[in-house]
Amino acid sequence: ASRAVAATKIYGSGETSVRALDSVTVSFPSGEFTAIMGPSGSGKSTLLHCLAGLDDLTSGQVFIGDVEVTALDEKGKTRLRRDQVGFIFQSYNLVPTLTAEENIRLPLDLARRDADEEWLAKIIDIVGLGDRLTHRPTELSGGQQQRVAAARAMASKPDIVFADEPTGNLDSRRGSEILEFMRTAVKDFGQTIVMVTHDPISASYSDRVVLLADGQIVDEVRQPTV
Amino acid sequence: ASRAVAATKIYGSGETSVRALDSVTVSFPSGEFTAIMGPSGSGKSTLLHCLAGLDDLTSGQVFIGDVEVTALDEKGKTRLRRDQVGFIFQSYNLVPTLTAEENIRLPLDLARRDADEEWLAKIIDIVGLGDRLTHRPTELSGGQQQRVAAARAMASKPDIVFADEPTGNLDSRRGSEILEFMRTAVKDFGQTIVMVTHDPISASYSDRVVLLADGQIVDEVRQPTV
Ligand SMILES: Nc1ncnc2c1ncn2[C@@H]1O[C@H](COP(=O)(O)OP(=O)(O)OP(=O)(O)O)[C@@H](O)[C@H]1O
Ligand SMILES: Nc1ncnc2c1ncn2[C@@H]1O[C@H](COP(=O)(O)OP(=O)(O)OP(=O)(O)O)[C@@H](O)[C@H]1O
Ligand SMILES: [Mg+2]
Ligand SMILES: [Mg+2]
Repeated sequence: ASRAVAATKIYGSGETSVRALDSVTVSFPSGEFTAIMGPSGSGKSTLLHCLAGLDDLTSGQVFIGDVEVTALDEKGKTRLRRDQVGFIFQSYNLVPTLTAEENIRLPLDLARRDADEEWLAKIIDIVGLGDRLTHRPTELSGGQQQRVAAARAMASKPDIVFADEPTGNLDSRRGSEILEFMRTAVKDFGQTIVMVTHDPISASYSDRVVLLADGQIVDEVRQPTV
Repeated sequence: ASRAVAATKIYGSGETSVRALDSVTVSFPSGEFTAIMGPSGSGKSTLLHCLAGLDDLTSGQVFIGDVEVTALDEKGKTRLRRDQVGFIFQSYNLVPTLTAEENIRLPLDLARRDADEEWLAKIIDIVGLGDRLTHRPTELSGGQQQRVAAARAMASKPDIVFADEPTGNLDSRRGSEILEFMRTAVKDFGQTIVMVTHDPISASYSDRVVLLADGQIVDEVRQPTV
């Protein structure tokens, strides 16, 4: 589970300051698949980064489970993310010098945890990267890079996965296979998923949609249908 | 106008070689808006890069207007792109040290051409970046960066625009405004646009859709409707 309490994030100061998050209070219950939608620039990526402790709030609090992320130091946040969080970045953030497979296994290596090889094989199969595993990011298509990022986030079977527009560069068949897998991970393994998306069809895989505009939560829809 | 004749592109060699384009012959008539669709990894970005002379073919030819791109040297290709081509990259390729506005004006500066200030103001208005112009890419949201890339490609009013998934990170309203503007540029100014997209709704703005799979053209649809 994860939640934000009166979370505010202001970039810059004075005349050019941007209120990216404006006193956002929202919770993402354990074992639920929540989608976050809203216009470009409305604060979705900022919210996700702050929830995962990748960015600091100007004021307010963020929790993962019972741990107050905003009260941890850098070391504490790094350890928390390593042990409990998977993150799919909007711009992937793959390591250019590692192969696709090395990128996917990286969270396990960093946490010095053994891979659940069966789980890993399943993820790699779902994202359909079989024959591209030995290639580096520059030798992969945009959608293949996005799939590496998705597989990496799921590799260590984290308690919570934050996904920033995970299907934006995928054709609808690939995208739905990955979303279906995420839905299964939530229903069968109790994983918590918080996914930012612009696509209403992707959002329909979630249990609930939260709508953001100008850094504020403006609406919520339970069990959306398309 | 642009066309490819028996265009083949093979990455690597031997056992690990990838036939990204397999004898592709296709033309993109002047003053038309053509969409290219196909599964992730099917060769769409490769085709676009080869059409613009950003990447070399293994065999076959590519033309922009009557000029055979594949027969030019690096200097010739650079000059051709500078004077006639706009390109929206799947990963944007913005200059991190320049502001949004400087990035948008870059093609004009490189071509030492005066901006059509009215056209530029119109583009900036359509892509909705008004208050973010003085910010650098790292201070922009994913969708805002994509919009800077789109504005930059249109800034010099090029004869032909190659757009690689230009609306993937945009909400549907923003996306449709940009697509509507592109459609107007084609109808009113005779611009040629070749757009890769995964989204059927985006494809419906085009005059014709070309379908790619495993590096080959497999189908074509005139005036698609959704
Ligand atoms: N430098 C490279 N070396 C080896 N293989 C490459 C290289 N660049 C691309 N490829 C491969 O060529 C194939 C086509 O890539 P391309 O980027 O054209 O696909 P695409 O249709 O644009 O996919 P997407 O929809 O995911 O963006 C892919 O299988 C990709 O892995
Ligand atoms: N480092 C920064 N400095 C200044 N402003 C920033 C910075 N990072 C983000 N912003 C601004 O904060 C606002 C919210 O950005 P954010 O990335 O959260 O939007 P988003 O909802 O994810 O948009 P998109 O759908 O385009 O990805 C935007 O207006 C953006 O320009
Ligand atoms: Mg974002
Ligand atoms: Mg591509």
